[in-house]
Amino acid sequence: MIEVKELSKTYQLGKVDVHAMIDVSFRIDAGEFVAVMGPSGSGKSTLMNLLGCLDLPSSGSYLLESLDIRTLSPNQQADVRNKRIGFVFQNFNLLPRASALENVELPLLYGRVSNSHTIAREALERVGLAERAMHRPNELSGGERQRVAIARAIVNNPAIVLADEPTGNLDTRTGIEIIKIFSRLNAEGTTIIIVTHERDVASKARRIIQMKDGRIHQDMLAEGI
Amino acid sequence: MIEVKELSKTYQLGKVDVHAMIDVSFRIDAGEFVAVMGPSGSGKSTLMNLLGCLDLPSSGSYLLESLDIRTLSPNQQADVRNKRIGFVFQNFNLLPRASALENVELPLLYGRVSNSHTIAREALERVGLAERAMHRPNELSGGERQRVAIARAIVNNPAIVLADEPTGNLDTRTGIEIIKIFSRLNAEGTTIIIVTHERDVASKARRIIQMKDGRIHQDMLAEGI
Ligand SMILES: Nc1ncnc2c1ncn2[C@@H]1O[C@H](COP(=O)(O)OP(=O)(O)OP(=O)(O)O)[C@@H](O)[C@H]1O
Ligand SMILES: Nc1ncnc2c1ncn2[C@@H]1O[C@H](COP(=O)(O)OP(=O)(O)OP(=O)(O)O)[C@@H](O)[C@H]1O
Ligand SMILES: [Mg+2]
Ligand SMILES: [Mg+2]
Repeated sequence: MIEVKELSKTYQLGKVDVHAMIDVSFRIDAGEFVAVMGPSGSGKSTLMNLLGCLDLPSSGSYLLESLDIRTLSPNQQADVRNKRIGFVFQNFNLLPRASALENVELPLLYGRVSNSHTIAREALERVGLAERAMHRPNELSGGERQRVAIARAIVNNPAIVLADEPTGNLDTRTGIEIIKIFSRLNAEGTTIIIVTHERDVASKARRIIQMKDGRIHQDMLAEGI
Repeated sequence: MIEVKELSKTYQLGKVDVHAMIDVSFRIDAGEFVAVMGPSGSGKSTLMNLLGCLDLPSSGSYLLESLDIRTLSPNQQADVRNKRIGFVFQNFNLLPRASALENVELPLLYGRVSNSHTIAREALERVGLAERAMHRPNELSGGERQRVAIARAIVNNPAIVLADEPTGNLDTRTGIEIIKIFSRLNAEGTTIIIVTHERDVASKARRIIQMKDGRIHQDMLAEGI
């Protein structure tokens, strides 16, 4: 499903090299539920952006369903992203001038799915935002924006959901509702990779990858954590 | 210190009225440490924006250190904000084209404090970001941006710190470091009001105000919570 080998990402900032990710290797099979944890600045979002084909590595290889991502053209990468991957950004990344409903509908329009309005509305209902469908992002609370981003990530029934800190702005009860959605999707076969710093979210995963200073510090099955 | 009476905020959205906050009344004395909790969308940020003089209520009164905020001109409100209040925004609200150091330095320049460069650098060190001073917000991780916003809020030694979900993007250990900073400021006499959904953050407060559907649901001293 997902196989990364010695994947690295270095940012050049003026004369300084920032090694955000160094020699990351692992394999994730279809249907796994993986939590990625680690200190602030340890490289979790950098890893998620690479797995989501939103950024290219500085070195190393990334095979997604046996496709070598580096051989794909930008259009082909966009196609993989739209058809196979649902991405929940740490900063939500919503279109500011579109309503919650239009934001959620976007992946369906890109993929030319019919009946997109109804499907988008159902995804908003699932995250508890039926009453906020016409609000724009700046007319929503922080946690409501986060939930619009979650609805948009799952609306197209992706094979893989990559969620970067999806409950950071949610109260415990709303957070539990969201994790139930991910658990149900996983029970139906969706691969879930979720960055979190919250123990009770990580406890739903069956495997925990710990990052530290840009490297994998630990990669363990979740029993006994 | 802070006294609000029947404070309400209603947003007009097309033909619909959204009652984000309804008849909120309480008093917070100087030196208190208060946690504000409640479900996503319950009115916490709306309350914080009103207390931080960033927005005007639809009705009700707000006395800050016996000053009726509604009688102040916009310039006087900006002056109160800069001199008395440190605000940590839920979405950080950093200047995108300024470095971390320049963002933290801004309140000192506004207040014409000399030696602002050194003071700003110390605040960044306190939140663990000495090595990221020259990075712009889009060259920082989510939790690093959040910590820049925290450093900016405390740099001017405000009488009151209003922090809206300051640990939502931080791992547990980094979050504990941040809460220690707030506890130390509170021990020195700073009034702290913090929105959080994390139990271990709220446990450091001595009083918890629970919101629900725009109203105060419970306002209790923290023993026994
Ligand atoms: N500009 C606006 N126009 C219309 N409705 C708004 C606006 N801003 C906020 N709201 C609504 O007011 C309600 C309260 O918002 P608020 O941001 O105060 O909630 P919150 O308690 O901070 O939530 P969260 O924990 O998700 O951050 C929400 O349901 C939101 O949709
Ligand atoms: N565009 C960039 N230019 C330079 N440095 C960057 C850039 N983006 C990220 N970094 C640095 O790379 C490191 C890893 O960032 P990343 O966003 O992956 O961390 P993270 O684990 O997601 O942290 P958090 O938990 O705070 O969100 C950080 O120290 C950050 O400062
Ligand atoms: Mg991150
Ligand atoms: Mg809020």
